[in-house]
Amino acid sequence: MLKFEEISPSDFFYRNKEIAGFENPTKTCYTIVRELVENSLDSCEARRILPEINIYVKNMEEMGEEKEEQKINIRVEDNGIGIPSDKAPFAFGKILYGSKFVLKQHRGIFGLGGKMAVLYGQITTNMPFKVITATMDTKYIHYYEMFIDIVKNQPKIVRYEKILNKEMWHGLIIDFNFMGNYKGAKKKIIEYLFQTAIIVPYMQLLYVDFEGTSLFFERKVSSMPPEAKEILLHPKGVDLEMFKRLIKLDSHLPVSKFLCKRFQKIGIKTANDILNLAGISSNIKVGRLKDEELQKLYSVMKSYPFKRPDAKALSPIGEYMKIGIDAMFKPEFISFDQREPSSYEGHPFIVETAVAYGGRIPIPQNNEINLYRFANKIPLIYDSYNDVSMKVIKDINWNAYKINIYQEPIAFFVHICSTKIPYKTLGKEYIANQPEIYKEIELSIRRNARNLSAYLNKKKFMEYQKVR
Amino acid sequence: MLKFEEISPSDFFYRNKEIAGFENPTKTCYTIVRELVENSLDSCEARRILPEINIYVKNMEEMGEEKEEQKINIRVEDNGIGIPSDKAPFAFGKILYGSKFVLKQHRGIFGLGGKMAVLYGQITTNMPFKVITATMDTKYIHYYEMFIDIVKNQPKIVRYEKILNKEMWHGLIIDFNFMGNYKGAKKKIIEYLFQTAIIVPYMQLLYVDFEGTSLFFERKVSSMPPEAKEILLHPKGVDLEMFKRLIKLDSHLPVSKFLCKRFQKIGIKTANDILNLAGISSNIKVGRLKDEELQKLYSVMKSYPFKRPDAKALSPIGEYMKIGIDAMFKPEFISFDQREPSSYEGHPFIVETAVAYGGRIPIPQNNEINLYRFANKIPLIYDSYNDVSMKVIKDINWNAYKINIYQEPIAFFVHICSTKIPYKTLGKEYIANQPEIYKEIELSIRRNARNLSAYLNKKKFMEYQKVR
Ligand SMILES: Nc1ncnc2c1ncn2[C@@H]1O[C@H](COP(=O)(O)OP(=O)(O)OP(=O)(O)O)[C@@H](O)[C@H]1O
Ligand SMILES: Nc1ncnc2c1ncn2[C@@H]1O[C@H](COP(=O)(O)OP(=O)(O)OP(=O)(O)O)[C@@H](O)[C@H]1O
Ligand SMILES: [Mg+2]
Ligand SMILES: [Mg+2]
Repeated sequence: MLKFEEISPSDFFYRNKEIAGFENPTKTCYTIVRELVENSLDSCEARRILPEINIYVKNMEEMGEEKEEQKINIRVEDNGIGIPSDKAPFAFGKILYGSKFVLKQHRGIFGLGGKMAVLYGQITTNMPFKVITATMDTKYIHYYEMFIDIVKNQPKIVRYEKILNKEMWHGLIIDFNFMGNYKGAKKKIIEYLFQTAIIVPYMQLLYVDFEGTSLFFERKVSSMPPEAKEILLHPKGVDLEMFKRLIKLDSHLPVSKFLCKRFQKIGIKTANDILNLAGISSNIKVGRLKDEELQKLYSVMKSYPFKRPDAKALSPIGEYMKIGIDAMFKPEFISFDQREPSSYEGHPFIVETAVAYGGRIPIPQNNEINLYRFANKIPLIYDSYNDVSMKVIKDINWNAYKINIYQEPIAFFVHICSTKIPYKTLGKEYIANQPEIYKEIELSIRRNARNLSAYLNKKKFMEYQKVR
Repeated sequence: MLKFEEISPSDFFYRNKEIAGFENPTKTCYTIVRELVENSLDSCEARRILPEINIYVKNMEEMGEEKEEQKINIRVEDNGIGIPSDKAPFAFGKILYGSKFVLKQHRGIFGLGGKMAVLYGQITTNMPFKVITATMDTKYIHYYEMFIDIVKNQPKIVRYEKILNKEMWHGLIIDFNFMGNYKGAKKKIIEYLFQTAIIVPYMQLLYVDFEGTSLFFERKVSSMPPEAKEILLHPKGVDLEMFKRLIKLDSHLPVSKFLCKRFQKIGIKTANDILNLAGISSNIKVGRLKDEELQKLYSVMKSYPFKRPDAKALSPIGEYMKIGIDAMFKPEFISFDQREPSSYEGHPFIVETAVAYGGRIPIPQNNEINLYRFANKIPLIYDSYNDVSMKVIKDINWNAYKINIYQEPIAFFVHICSTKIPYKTLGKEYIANQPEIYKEIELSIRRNARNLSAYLNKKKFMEYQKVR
């Protein structure tokens, strides 16, 4: 008799932690730092607080113990908005719980990252993790020592203290131990922090490890981009399930009002136009639509030429990409392009790319390509080969631009920002081959390629002139 | 005020379906076929039934409609053990529910695949899926038409019928519609079926699509490997969380009896040896161990030289790999190697590799490598670049063997079977860079490389002799 059972989400991710970026002690080290830094940056940006982040990595092994896998302590402190004390245990103790399931651009998306980090510490060291937090303008700082109950997917608090918040501090400190291979991960961790500092120039970050490394990324600008606003879904590409779910929330509204309320880029005029094409009266209550009417409405909306989405939920890098590339490589040429907002499955997104040439850019080795990828202002350091950006670059016929991308000092930079980045993996290593996103990256890269081609032609012509 | 919420596992996978292999309409088509075929094979192997699987793919669009994304109907029929009627709605209607969370080798592992397939159909067509099933020797066939309630993660039955099972049929039929790009996926689907037929020679499979393709893979052998047995965890690499979970199940047992009961390769002698090293009395009830005692015991077990794991839970391909490679390529040379069972994190695994040369093996293009990968008898067709096998092959210095793997007609074959394959992705595209598995693949590939090198030397020597 086969044993049928249901497992909790925490049990699922405990059993399959490779799926979340925890595949070996080296990668784990990197993933833990990444998840915690991204949480801190999201927290500061949520209220336009200039981020101040401190990261401390300590070796917890006894002196003289030089092993590949060591007991490490990590402590990340930020000055963000903290977590309300009743929510804090769940924020780190309940998998698939968080504040980022709304339609807005953040780094967080899954409700998983912070939990996986502390879970890994728990299963490798049997020690509780500490969360110390205070929200803005609150009287107390809350100190929690916890475990995750993996079978039941809920926090287990082993110690709690309420401390008077005399200095009106706000933010979050997370502190826990885990077994990891820090030496193997260090280079990539530093690369990640370095690239983050470039595209988040308003961040200040201190990084201190137990090998004597102390990095201070100072703030380069004191202004922050406008806060990303929560927005409505764009109607293009919304699937039937989401459609039906939204209808349930507003079943008493007349269908025309429902369309205006729940989607961006639909005003009363557009709504009536759509309903005309679908043969549906605009006054009928949307919850009363029959199945065939729903299908007809859905199929009309699928091919309706809606205006481009509102970008106010998005926070692109913009000109800072050029400034950052210049600081990194001092190239002789940079072409930067930011696309108009587009959307896929209802989610607005903006693609920004740059192509740079010369300066300190190295000529690629081993058939590789210098590709720097970013998503929602997170640098993606692993697995570029399968990323949609890499596919675009490899699919382009570069002969048409008279550029040999494998043998010239060229670097590509791609940033995608969206209310949902279609990551292929839960470790956020690379982005799936999503058709609309592929198209936008291709159009943007091609524009930069034309500019580079023109520059190189002109350069060759000038040199030819000199020679004559 | 930030909105904190918990989402259900079904809502999580609905929102993040790219994570599960549903990243675009082409890949989706492939993933759906894969998930259903793997479920059918698991079902037949569960009771050593010679598999008979029929797959029908129909075009549901109106005539003359040639679109890239079409409404497709898929129907997969098998003669497996079916699902008991009270469990069937949850097997396809509740995410993270299944019968494969036990310690045995199956293709299924996540409790997700079948659900994701029907979920995709539901969100793209708004139509219910059909499951028709009967278990062995039962009077009735059960017919269900269902949806998944994505918010609540439970099935919604819209129609049920009980039919007299006059012909004592057993097995399962799954039938549903989805929007997909079949033309784009066809080649990879057929490749997948073709490779499956090679390593599962006792399977009979019929595949009929709407483009006139009709493939019949006939059974090559009528004997099946022994049924995989459910086994105990191997003590090497078991983490503290699992350790504590097992203790909870047997807290009243004396610790020596607990060790013997819950782990393979621990008899009473080994148990007492371990407890001696840990300074723990063998009669103390395991639930009564203090935290420091637990840590000491765990750390002793971590470095204890246990015997290799029991392989009776595993079902390697064995000699059939050579037969299959020969049928595929007619190479002039094949070297096959099956490693002894090893384990990682308590899970036993066996690596089998082969290296073949010449015959119909093509010389690789574009810096690629001919690598065929399999895991628990599933062919892995996508994303080889990041797979642990590919890493092993690229990390080896082939000059030492005087072999140029990029310019000679060489093909590599790697099969890993385990009670848990450490997939890097939920779409089971490739395997994570897990250190113990990496080592075993490397040792096995190197053994075959030495054999190939010897053969090529001898061949060159013979040709040299002829020339003189
Ligand atoms: N440093 C922090 N400051 C404030 N809130 C935080 C911090 N870290 C985590 N949180 C809160 O805890 C929640 C859960 O964090 P977690 O990293 O597990 O998921 P997430 O960030 O929502 O998504 P993802 O899995 O993609 O990272 C967040 O949504 C946020 O509300
Ligand atoms: N064709 C089938 N015959 C018999 N049982 C089946 C069949 N298909 C699915 N099942 C049952 O339904 C359960 C759920 O299947 P599902 O594919 O969702 O998950 P899984 O196979 O357990 O894991 P994975 O997500 O890795 O495929 C299985 O564990 C099995 O018990
Ligand atoms: Mg997070
Ligand atoms: Mg399955």
